[in-house]
Amino acid sequence: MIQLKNITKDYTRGAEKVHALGGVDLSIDRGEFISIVGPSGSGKTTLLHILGCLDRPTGGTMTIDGQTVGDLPESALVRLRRKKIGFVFQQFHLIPGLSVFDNISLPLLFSRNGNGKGENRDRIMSLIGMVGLERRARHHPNQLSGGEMQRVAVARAMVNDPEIIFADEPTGNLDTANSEKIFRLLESLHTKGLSIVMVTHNPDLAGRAGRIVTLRDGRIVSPPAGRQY
Amino acid sequence: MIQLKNITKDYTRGAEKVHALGGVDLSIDRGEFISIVGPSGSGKTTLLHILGCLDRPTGGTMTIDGQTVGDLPESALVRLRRKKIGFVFQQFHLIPGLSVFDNISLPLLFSRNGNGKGENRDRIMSLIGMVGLERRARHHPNQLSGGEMQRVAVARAMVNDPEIIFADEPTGNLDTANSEKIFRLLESLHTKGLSIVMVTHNPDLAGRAGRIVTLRDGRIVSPPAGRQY
Ligand SMILES: Nc1ncnc2c1ncn2[C@@H]1O[C@H](COP(=O)(O)OP(=O)(O)OP(=O)(O)O)[C@@H](O)[C@H]1O
Ligand SMILES: Nc1ncnc2c1ncn2[C@@H]1O[C@H](COP(=O)(O)OP(=O)(O)OP(=O)(O)O)[C@@H](O)[C@H]1O
Ligand SMILES: [Mg+2]
Ligand SMILES: [Mg+2]
Repeated sequence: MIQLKNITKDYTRGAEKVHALGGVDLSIDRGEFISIVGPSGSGKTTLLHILGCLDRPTGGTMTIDGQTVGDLPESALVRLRRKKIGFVFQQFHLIPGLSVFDNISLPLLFSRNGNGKGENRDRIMSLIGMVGLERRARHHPNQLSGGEMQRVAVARAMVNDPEIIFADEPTGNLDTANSEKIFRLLESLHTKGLSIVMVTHNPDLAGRAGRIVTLRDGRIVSPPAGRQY
Repeated sequence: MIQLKNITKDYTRGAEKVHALGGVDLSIDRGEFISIVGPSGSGKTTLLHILGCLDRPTGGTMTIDGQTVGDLPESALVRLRRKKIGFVFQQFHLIPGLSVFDNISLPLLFSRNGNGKGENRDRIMSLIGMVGLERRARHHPNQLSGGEMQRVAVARAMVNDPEIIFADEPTGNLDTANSEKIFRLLESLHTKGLSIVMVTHNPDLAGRAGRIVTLRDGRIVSPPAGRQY
């Protein structure tokens, strides 16, 4: 489904260059559930944003279903992102002026059938219930706890029925019970056929994915036997 | 040192009232290391902000070293915050236009001896080393990973030699190794005499504090035997 070959990503700051990713090879098949682990600063968010077509690599090639992404025009990438990809950001990126309900329904503006939040009301309410935010549907982001904001971000990534969900630390601000709830939500979507790529610092959750990919200093490494990273 | 009696906090949204805290009694002695745990939305951040004099309760009384905080003028509270308290925010709140070094040194503008970052350069660099950010000192927040931003927030809370540190999920965005590093940093400050109040979703770290305070629906509860929450 997604193939990365020798992917590099450099950030240039004046004279200094940060090699965030240095030659990453990775294949993700349709229907996989992958966790990406590694120390803080090892390049997980950078890798996820490239996989989710939110950022372009500095070098290397990426193909999606056989098509080279580098050759695609921006408009085709945008269409991909909107219809096929759901993304949970590490910093949530909720819209301040909108309610929880409206934040979650935002991707529907771009949905396949063009239906807005009106026709999809039941589905949005059901997602809100699944992440445990029924009593916060009308709240704005600045009226939410850290974990509540995170759960809105998770619900928003699912509302458009994507084919693949990229989740950057979806439980980092959650207690054990809520982390379990969110993880099981991802598992149930996986059972329905979605591909899931989840960055996590939680070793237990990482171990419950189908496969663990370990990053260190911008490269994929094999974890030592018996240890995640 | 800090005494809370029947502390309540309500948020009013139009006709709706959210009872974030409902009658909290809590005593924190000088030199204690306390962890606050509880489900997402249970009121931990709200409680921490009241303890750290960043927010006023709706009802109840709070005393610090015998003095009733409600009677203090805003200027006295500001002085308290700047000289005695270090705070790690759940959402970091770093200043976008400033480097890591300058972000960490910000509280020094208000320090007891009035020394700025110039005289304190060695101390700031040492803190930067302790949180593992030596190669990121000149970066700006938008050039940092989630965990790197969190570590800047931790270092900033320590730079002013506070008497008490309030840390709201200081390891939520960190891998195991970095979480351990940050926790041991807090432990070493505790050994030197600082009081530490740490909100955490990490049961292992919570268990290594001197005492665990458990919140549920805005109230303090006793955890069932053998379980944190
Ligand atoms: N300005 C506000 N208006 C209305 N409700 C609010 C406001 N701020 C917070 N709340 C609500 O108060 C409750 C407690 O919030 P708080 O941030 O203290 O929770 P928390 O225990 O820190 O949660 P988390 O673990 O997710 O960070 C939450 O349910 C939240 O929705
Ligand atoms: N715009 C930028 N300019 C310079 N360096 C950057 C920029 N963005 C990220 N970096 C650096 O690239 C490295 C990788 O960042 P990334 O966000 O991918 O890490 P991460 O593995 O997600 O970390 P964490 O677990 O802390 O979230 C980090 O060391 C970071 O400082
Ligand atoms: Mg990251
Ligand atoms: Mg909180």
